[in-house]
Amino acid sequence: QTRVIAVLNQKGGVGKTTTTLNLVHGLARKGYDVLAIDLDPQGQLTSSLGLIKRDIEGLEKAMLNGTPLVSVTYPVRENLKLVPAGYGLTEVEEKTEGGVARGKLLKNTLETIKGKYDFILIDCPPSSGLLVVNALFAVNEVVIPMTGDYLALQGLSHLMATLKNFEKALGNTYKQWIVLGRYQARRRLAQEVKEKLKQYFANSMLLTEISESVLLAESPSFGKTIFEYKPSSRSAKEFESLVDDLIIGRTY
Amino acid sequence: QTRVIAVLNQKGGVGKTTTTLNLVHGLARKGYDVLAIDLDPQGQLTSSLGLIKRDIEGLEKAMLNGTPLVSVTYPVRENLKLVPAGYGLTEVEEKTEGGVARGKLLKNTLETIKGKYDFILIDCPPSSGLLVVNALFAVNEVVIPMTGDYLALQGLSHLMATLKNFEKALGNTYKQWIVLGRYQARRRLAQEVKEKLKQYFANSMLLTEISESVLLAESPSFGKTIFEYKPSSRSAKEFESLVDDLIIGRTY
Ligand SMILES: Nc1ncnc2c1ncn2[C@@H]1O[C@H](COP(=O)(O)OP(=O)(O)OP(=O)(O)O)[C@@H](O)[C@H]1O
Ligand SMILES: Nc1ncnc2c1ncn2[C@@H]1O[C@H](COP(=O)(O)OP(=O)(O)OP(=O)(O)O)[C@@H](O)[C@H]1O
Ligand SMILES: [Mg+2]
Ligand SMILES: [Mg+2]
Repeated sequence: QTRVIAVLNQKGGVGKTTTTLNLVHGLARKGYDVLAIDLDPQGQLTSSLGLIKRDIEGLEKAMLNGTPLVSVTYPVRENLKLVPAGYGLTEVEEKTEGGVARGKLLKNTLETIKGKYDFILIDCPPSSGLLVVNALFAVNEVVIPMTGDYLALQGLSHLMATLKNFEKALGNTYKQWIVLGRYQARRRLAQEVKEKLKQYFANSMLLTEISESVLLAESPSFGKTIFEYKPSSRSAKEFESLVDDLIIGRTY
Repeated sequence: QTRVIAVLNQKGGVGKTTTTLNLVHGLARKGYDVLAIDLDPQGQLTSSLGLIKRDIEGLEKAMLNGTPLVSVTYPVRENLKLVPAGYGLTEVEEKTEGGVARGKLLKNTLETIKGKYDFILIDCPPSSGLLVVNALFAVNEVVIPMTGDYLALQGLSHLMATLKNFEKALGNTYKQWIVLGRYQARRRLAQEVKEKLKQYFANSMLLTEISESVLLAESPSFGKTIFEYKPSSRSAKEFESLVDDLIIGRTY
């Protein structure tokens, strides 16, 4: 049974790509078969894993042109494959024909690889448009990166409303996992946000928080995950622990 | 002659809202007549200026329903008015009819208030969709908030390509102002990014950088700008100086 998970938050810069990058590699290192999907036209997950975006065909070929997903799937690490974001991914958002079917393009292409992986993680763009709608049709679980900021907390209530609407329309519910990242334990604001999260979302908050660390901002520039860049760092240990949280569903 | 400026970057969380919030108030405090426009369905500029989004009609009424812009314009500070983001703003992105005219909805509604303000600043969402296309049709200048991170630098080259395409299609050029924010002078990565920016974009980089400070993340929770929240802070002085940079076009 494949766990299909969208990493999403319409609030920008909260760590969606950084979280996806290090979770997919963390899971692969434990021996799970993992597929990472870059659903963001910015293509930052693709480049952070070391692929050059301009030279490859990507996910939009499978979503729009019927190309088999396997032919735009690239092995990037042991037990880890990636479906990159190609240049044409923005065209999915501009699709005006097709009604509801426009929202099921990703779901349909993922049907073709059913059961092939243990985990599929999808890095989403900072929006609520058609690409994110495609992710929400295709998954059962969502990982929600958050930061210890007021505007991120406000963005979270916006996201929760979006998820509720979707659950009503689809008639199913998402398992939600909140990840507190870029955390600065000495900041009062961050502590207040964390308290609020524990108060309202305790059952959804994964136990491990990811501390603010420049190492996490540096590793993508080398096309490396934190496990390759600084394997004995605190950041690598935190992501190792977060991977365990996600596997067993360890929350507050 | 009104200066009409979009604050944009499809990279999320780089400080678009924080920059717009404090620039519009900084300009108004110097006696300029300023209009702020919240073009982001998240409505964070609206709430940061102290308005409760759910109770008001917003920009989409003027863009989609022909409501006069003045009737969705609210005075929020001395010399500063705001056109808030209402709940229906996402509907603009979903508009499928109308071809190119869909991109000119904002430009057309701004024609009705021509010459009424000294500055108009538009806070944009983290995307390249129809809302941002509307901003690019409506303005002559763009303020581009950046952070000292590798992924933000990568996002900038994506944005520059978008701007070039737009300039070709429109047959005009945008005056570009880059603002380096959330700056941590002691981080080597931040210094490297700053060097790169100075190397490639010296004529576009406004002189004042905005340091990382929790005060800037706290002020929106009180519906206050930095000038109201901590008037004698370093952050307030930095924004005071950035306002001068923008007025006179002071770059590296
Ligand atoms: N724990 C951390 N410590 C320090 N920097 C971090 C951390 N997590 C993420 N970053 C940095 O913060 C910035 C935003 O993170 P990231 O790009 O992963 O967010 P995102 O939500 O994917 O952004 P977008 O909304 O643009 O897709 C990046 O420059 C990243 O390197
Ligand atoms: N100089 C700064 N120091 C500390 N925090 C900052 C600074 N500038 C912005 N922030 C915080 O960083 C986060 C991102 O900033 P902001 O929301 O303004 O970015 P944005 O580009 O508007 O995001 P989005 O892409 O979601 O619209 C916010 O929580 C904000 O409070
Ligand atoms: Mg991202
Ligand atoms: Mg914003």
